[in-house]
Amino acid sequence: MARIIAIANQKGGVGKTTTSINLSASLAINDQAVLLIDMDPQSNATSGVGIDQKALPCSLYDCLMRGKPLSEAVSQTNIARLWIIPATADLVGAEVELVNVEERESVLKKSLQEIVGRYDYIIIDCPPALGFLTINALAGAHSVLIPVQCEYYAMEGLGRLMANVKRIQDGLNPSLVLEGILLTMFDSRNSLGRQVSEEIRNHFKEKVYKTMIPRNVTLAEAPSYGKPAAFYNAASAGAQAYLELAKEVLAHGEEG
Amino acid sequence: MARIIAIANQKGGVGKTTTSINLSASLAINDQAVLLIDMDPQSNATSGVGIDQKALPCSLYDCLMRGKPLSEAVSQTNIARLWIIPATADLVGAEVELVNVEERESVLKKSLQEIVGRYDYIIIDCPPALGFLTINALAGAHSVLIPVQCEYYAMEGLGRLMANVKRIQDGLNPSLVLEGILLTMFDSRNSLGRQVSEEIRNHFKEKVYKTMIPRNVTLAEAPSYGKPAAFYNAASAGAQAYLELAKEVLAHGEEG
Ligand SMILES: Nc1ncnc2c1ncn2[C@@H]1O[C@H](COP(=O)(O)OP(=O)(O)OP(=O)(O)O)[C@@H](O)[C@H]1O
Ligand SMILES: Nc1ncnc2c1ncn2[C@@H]1O[C@H](COP(=O)(O)OP(=O)(O)OP(=O)(O)O)[C@@H](O)[C@H]1O
Ligand SMILES: [Mg+2]
Ligand SMILES: [Mg+2]
Repeated sequence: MARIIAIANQKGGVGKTTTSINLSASLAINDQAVLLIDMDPQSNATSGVGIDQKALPCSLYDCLMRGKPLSEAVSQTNIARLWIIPATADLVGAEVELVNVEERESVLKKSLQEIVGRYDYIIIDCPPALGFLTINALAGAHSVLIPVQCEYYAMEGLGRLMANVKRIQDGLNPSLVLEGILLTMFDSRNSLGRQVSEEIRNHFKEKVYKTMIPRNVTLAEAPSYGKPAAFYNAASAGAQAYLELAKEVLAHGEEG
Repeated sequence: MARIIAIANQKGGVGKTTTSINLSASLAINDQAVLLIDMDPQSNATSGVGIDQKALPCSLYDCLMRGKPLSEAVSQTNIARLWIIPATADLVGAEVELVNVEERESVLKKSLQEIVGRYDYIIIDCPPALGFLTINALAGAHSVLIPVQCEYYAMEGLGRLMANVKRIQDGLNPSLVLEGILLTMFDSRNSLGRQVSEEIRNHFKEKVYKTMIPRNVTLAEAPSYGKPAAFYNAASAGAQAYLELAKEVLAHGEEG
């Protein structure tokens, strides 16, 4: 039975995709069978692992809107034990078309049943919004991992995101838990980063991962080569931080 | 007659809000009467100019969904010649509720008629999505200014954004023009920034502003004081860059 983790935050540019790709790859390096689902029509996770989204027989959109089985949308990546369900441009239509669909929030949850037994982890990259694509991910996931940039606007939005997670827990998915809050793009040279990270740790305490992801240019360069950081420059501080995070996520899973 | 400029890009965290606030303030410093409209439910532009969104008699949501006049949602800021229509949390509902409304894409366009004569510039901050809030902004604006972070994913998304702008030009708003592409968070120390900015300038040529916004910690710190950078640390590279940008936008307007 796979652990299904949604990577979500409605604030843009906080490191959702970078976390989805690099956590998935780091879990695969730790001998886990991992499926990465790209639920963002921008399809950054898809290009970040080197997949050409145009060449696919069946897309995630077909699965959500036409009832095709998710297993038909799965593609191999060139990384051992890492598979992906890529995003295609038609996915942007699903956000609007789902509005008038029966049980529109649980479409993904139902289709995940078919494949949940084949993987150890399923990681879902979400778009920067609280629309039906993100709501479907939160309704179908066992837990949610929230990346937060160590800056003012990202911190300000955290309260509203937690209120929305609680609404999902009270309704669509009572078993949804907080996997953890991940501090990203941390730059110890500036006081803003230190202040924000301290404030978040004081407020959310043990819910914040010990691992912090530093601002590190390898993490910004790797996507242009279609590779996770560990396969582009394994010794970099960015790649090492995500390998550390994977160890924390694995350890947390054992308690689960 | 105000020039109405939408600040849009579906990629998250590229500097839309930072540009909306600091361009608006810089135009006000140059003796222009400016209205900033916060069309993003995250309400970052609202808190970035120090407005408490809870204390408002009439919200942008009331104007879009209940036909209230926009003039009733305008608030004073503590910056001369800068007014704001703040975002409130109920705005997130508009994204879904607009789906089943008559002429759902032109709701803002119609309500702007009432106030367009009172300002020199109207700047609209958009959320990181191509949903109905952003489409309403593009349908109601005279031009669109596109901030692009000098990184791989932001550059990759530019093509799709331009295709969407063209669709709006072919349909909802034939008079919509590209105000310009603004390179943001430029860090001359890393080769990725230089490569991406060169590639964008080669491709879009004179459509790219001469002014580049450097990565500058003042721009990240100022929002926590509820002030535009020019009112927090006017000598900073960030504040100076936006003052330069305002001059380019003003000069472009004269040609208009
Ligand atoms: N720790 C880091 N250090 C340096 N750059 C980073 C780091 N994490 C992410 N980046 C870069 O910052 C930008 C934003 O990250 P990313 O795209 O992963 O965020 P996101 O939350 O997925 O954005 P969106 O809201 O658009 O989905 C990208 O260009 C990425 O390469
Ligand atoms: N030139 C800059 N230098 C340093 N930090 C910056 C710069 N521009 C923006 N920032 C910071 O980067 C983060 C993202 O910027 P901003 O919120 O303006 O982007 P956005 O496109 O409006 O994001 P969203 O997609 O969530 O609406 C913010 O924390 C902001 O303070
Ligand atoms: Mg992303
Ligand atoms: Mg913004």
